[in-house]
Amino acid sequence: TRLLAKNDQFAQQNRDRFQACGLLALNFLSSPGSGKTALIEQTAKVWGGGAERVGVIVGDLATENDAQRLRSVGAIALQITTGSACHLEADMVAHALSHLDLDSLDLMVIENVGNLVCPAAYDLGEARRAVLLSVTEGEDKPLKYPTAFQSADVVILTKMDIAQAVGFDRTSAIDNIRHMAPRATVFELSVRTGEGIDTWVQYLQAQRQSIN
Amino acid sequence: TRLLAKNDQFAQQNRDRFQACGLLALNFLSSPGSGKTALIEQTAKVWGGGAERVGVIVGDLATENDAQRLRSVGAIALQITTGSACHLEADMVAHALSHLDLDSLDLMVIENVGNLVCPAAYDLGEARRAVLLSVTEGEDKPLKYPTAFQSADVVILTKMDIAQAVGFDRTSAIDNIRHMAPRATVFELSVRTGEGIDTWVQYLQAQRQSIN
Ligand SMILES: Nc1nc2c(ncn2[C@@H]2O[C@H](COP(=O)(O)OP(=O)(O)OP(=O)(O)O)[C@@H](O)[C@H]2O)c(=O)[nH]1
Ligand SMILES: Nc1nc2c(ncn2[C@@H]2O[C@H](COP(=O)(O)OP(=O)(O)OP(=O)(O)O)[C@@H](O)[C@H]2O)c(=O)[nH]1
Ligand SMILES: [Mg+2]
Ligand SMILES: [Mg+2]
Ligand SMILES: [Zn+2]
Ligand SMILES: [Zn+2]
Repeated sequence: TRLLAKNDQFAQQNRDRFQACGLLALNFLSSPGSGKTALIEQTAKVWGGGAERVGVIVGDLATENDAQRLRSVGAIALQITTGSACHLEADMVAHALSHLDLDSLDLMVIENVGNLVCPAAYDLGEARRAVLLSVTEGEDKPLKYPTAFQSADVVILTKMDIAQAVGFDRTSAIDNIRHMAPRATVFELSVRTGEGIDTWVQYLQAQRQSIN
Repeated sequence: TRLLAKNDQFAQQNRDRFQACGLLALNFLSSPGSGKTALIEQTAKVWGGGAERVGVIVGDLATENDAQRLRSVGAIALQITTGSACHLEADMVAHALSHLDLDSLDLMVIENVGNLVCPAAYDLGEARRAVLLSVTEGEDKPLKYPTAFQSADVVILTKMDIAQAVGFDRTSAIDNIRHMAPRATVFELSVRTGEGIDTWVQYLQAQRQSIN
């Protein structure tokens, strides 16, 4: 709890910085391979004002793969390789921010380490926390990973293009999400087909207006 | 490290117990929703001698869902709900073993908490550690989650039935697995179609012979 108090100090510092720069900051949490990087890539590609207005801080145990993917669509991406830490903490984000020119950005996405457990406990200073769940993972995941889903402001159902192929039970998934995160805004989308992407981007633009 | 030394004491105790009972013990690690429970269900259903010879210890943050699924195919399943712990530890497994009649079992599967990071560091006393990777998660996951894959005795590619639908690059995935786990035995299977299940079960039966 002492460590969490320390984390929260850095989180508030980050939050203040984002607000001072009129920057909408998101924290993306999900299992490995749910499509976080793919969605951030797509968001940057269609962002009014251009991909270079989208900053990304990506956490992974190893590799620069995600940051490289994001740079190749024109986003400003900084990779944090944690070695063994299974989640990002606010002090890591604070340090990363010092390497970025925040005034040149509209949107900051923090892609957390792929993990539906540990990242949930750490406020990074984000304005909105999005938990992603792909249609391939199983409808009961919101019940089985409560801390993540209970902490969500937004829940994003990803890979909707293969929902039918895997026999996805949408009603059951949405019920479980509503049960764990009754006040969360839910999006259903596919990076592959583009379904739901406009709705998602419009939401981000509206959020950005309201923080400014 | 002191905590890990304590874990390893319990792990060795578990390992000794398994060997004394001629019981093949497996530790299943993967992301949430990669198909651990589904594969254990299927393994139990086709196990020579019957599902009731298969014991399972399942770890989850919350719910009894996985243990219930396993019981409904006739396996002997014990659920550990960890609350917040993001991985199973050897002492939890030791405690669970005290509730099971090990002499009545041939196979013990420990289904770890869905998490490709933290569980890797904890020896539970298993004879074989299997890391599961579904074709939907992305071919670079073995590189991005090194501790899990480097610790694997077995790597199982799951959900092969939808490999084509998601454009799975099998060569790239296998290369990455070989890079991180050169001595691991690799299986490719689908619970949905049954592809590769016989090969997997034959491997288990052979492993069980060799520990007896
Ligand atoms: N069918 C389909 N596949 C998708 C979609 N979005 C992403 N994928 C695939 O899902 C896999 C994982 O995508 P990533 O973007 O790497 O997922 P991630 O959540 O960033 O993974 P980590 O950062 O390792 O936790 C890749 O093979 C993607 O091509 C989608 O909308 N539809
Ligand atoms: N298409 C297809 N889907 C599968 C297969 N195996 C499992 N699934 C589906 O994948 C989803 C997750 O399966 P689970 O068995 O719950 O996965 P898990 O790894 O035990 O999940 P956690 O215990 O929560 O980490 C479910 O919707 C399953 O029906 C398969 O071989 N093919
Ligand atoms: Mg990623
Ligand atoms: Mg399971
Ligand atoms: Zn952690
Ligand atoms: Zn952990």
